Amino acid sequence: EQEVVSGVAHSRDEAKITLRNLPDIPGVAAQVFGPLADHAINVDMIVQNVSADQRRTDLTFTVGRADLPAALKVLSENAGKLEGVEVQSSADVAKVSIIGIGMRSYVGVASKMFKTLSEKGINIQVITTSEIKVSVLIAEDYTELAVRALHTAYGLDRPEGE
Amino acid sequence: EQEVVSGVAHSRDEAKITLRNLPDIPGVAAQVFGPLADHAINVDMIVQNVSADQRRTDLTFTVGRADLPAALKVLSENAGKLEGVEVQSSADVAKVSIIGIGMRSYVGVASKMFKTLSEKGINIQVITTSEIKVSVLIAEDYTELAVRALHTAYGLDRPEGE
Ligand SMILES: C[C@@H](O)[C@H](N)C(=O)O
Ligand SMILES: C[C@@H](O)[C@H](N)C(=O)O
Repeated sequence: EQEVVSGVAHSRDEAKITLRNLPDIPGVAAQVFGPLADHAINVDMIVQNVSADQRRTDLTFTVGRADLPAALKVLSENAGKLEGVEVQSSADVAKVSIIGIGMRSYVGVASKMFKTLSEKGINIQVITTSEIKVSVLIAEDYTELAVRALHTAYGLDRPEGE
Repeated sequence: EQEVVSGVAHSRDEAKITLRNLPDIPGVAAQVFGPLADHAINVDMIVQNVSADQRRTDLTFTVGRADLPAALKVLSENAGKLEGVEVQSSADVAKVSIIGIGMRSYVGVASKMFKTLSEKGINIQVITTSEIKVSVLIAEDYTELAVRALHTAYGLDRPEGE
C-alpha cells in the first residue's frame, strides 16, 4: 500500500464566510461571486453542499483575513440581501491540506487525515477535495498540532538537523 | 484580464451520497471514510460545509456509479447507523469542472462558470474547489449543455474541422 502523500500545507491567513439559506435555484451562486469578482476580492475555498429540502442550501468560502471586511461589505450589498439569507463569518480558522501526486488510494489518504485529526480532538469544520489535495478548515488554535500530527502520520517528519 | 482556463472536464460516471445530520464532533469523518477505505471504494469529491447549529452537519461525497451499491452497504453498517443520521443518494448527477493553471483571477473564473450555468437554467447542487479547479455537480441531463456553454464562455470552442 503505497504512501502517495508528498506534503502537508497550511495557511492561517484564512477567514470563512458562510451564507445560510441561499435559495437553491440557478443564478444564486453567480449572485454571490459576481460582485466579489468585480471587487477583485480573492477567494480561496468554495464549498457548497446538496440542499436538504430542495429549496435552500448553505455556501461557505474563504478569503484572506485582510479581505474579510471588504468581502462582508460586498455581500451585504448583494446576495446578503436575499430574503431569509444570513451571513456568518469567522477569522478563527486555518486551512490544512494533504497534497499527493496521483492519489490512487485517495480515500485511504483522506480517511487517514480525518482519523489523525480526530485522535488529537481536532474538529473538522469544512472539507473540500481535488484529485491532488484534501483540504480542511479547523479552528486556528489547532494549526500547529494538526500539521505536526499529519507529518508524523504520513511519515513526513524531518530527520534531526535538517 | 487574462483568460487562464485551459479546459472543461466532465464525468457522467458519478453518483452522489449525502449523509444528513452527522454529529459535528471529532472522529465522525473518520467513521465515514475509514470503512470505505477498508473496502477499497474509490471516492472522488468530498464536500462538507460548516455546521449550522454547532451540533450536526451534512457531508456529501461521490463515487463511480458501479460503486454506489457497495458504498451504501458500507455506510449502512457504519456511519449510517449513527443516531439521527440519514443517508441519501442519487446517480442522476454529473461532475463538470473548469481547469486552469495558476488561476490568479480565480474568483472571476468561478463567477463566470456559475453565471454561464445559470444562464442555461442549470442548477448547481455541489461546489468544491482547488487552486487549479472549480468543480460542480449538476443533474446529469444537463451535462452536454453545460459543457458546450462553458466551452463557449471561456473561448475554448474548437474551430471547424478540428
Ligand atoms: C445555491 C446555488 O449554487 C444555486 N443552486 C445556483 O445554481 O446558483
Ligand atoms: C462532521 C465531521 O467532519 C466532524 N466534524 C469530524 O471532525 O470528524
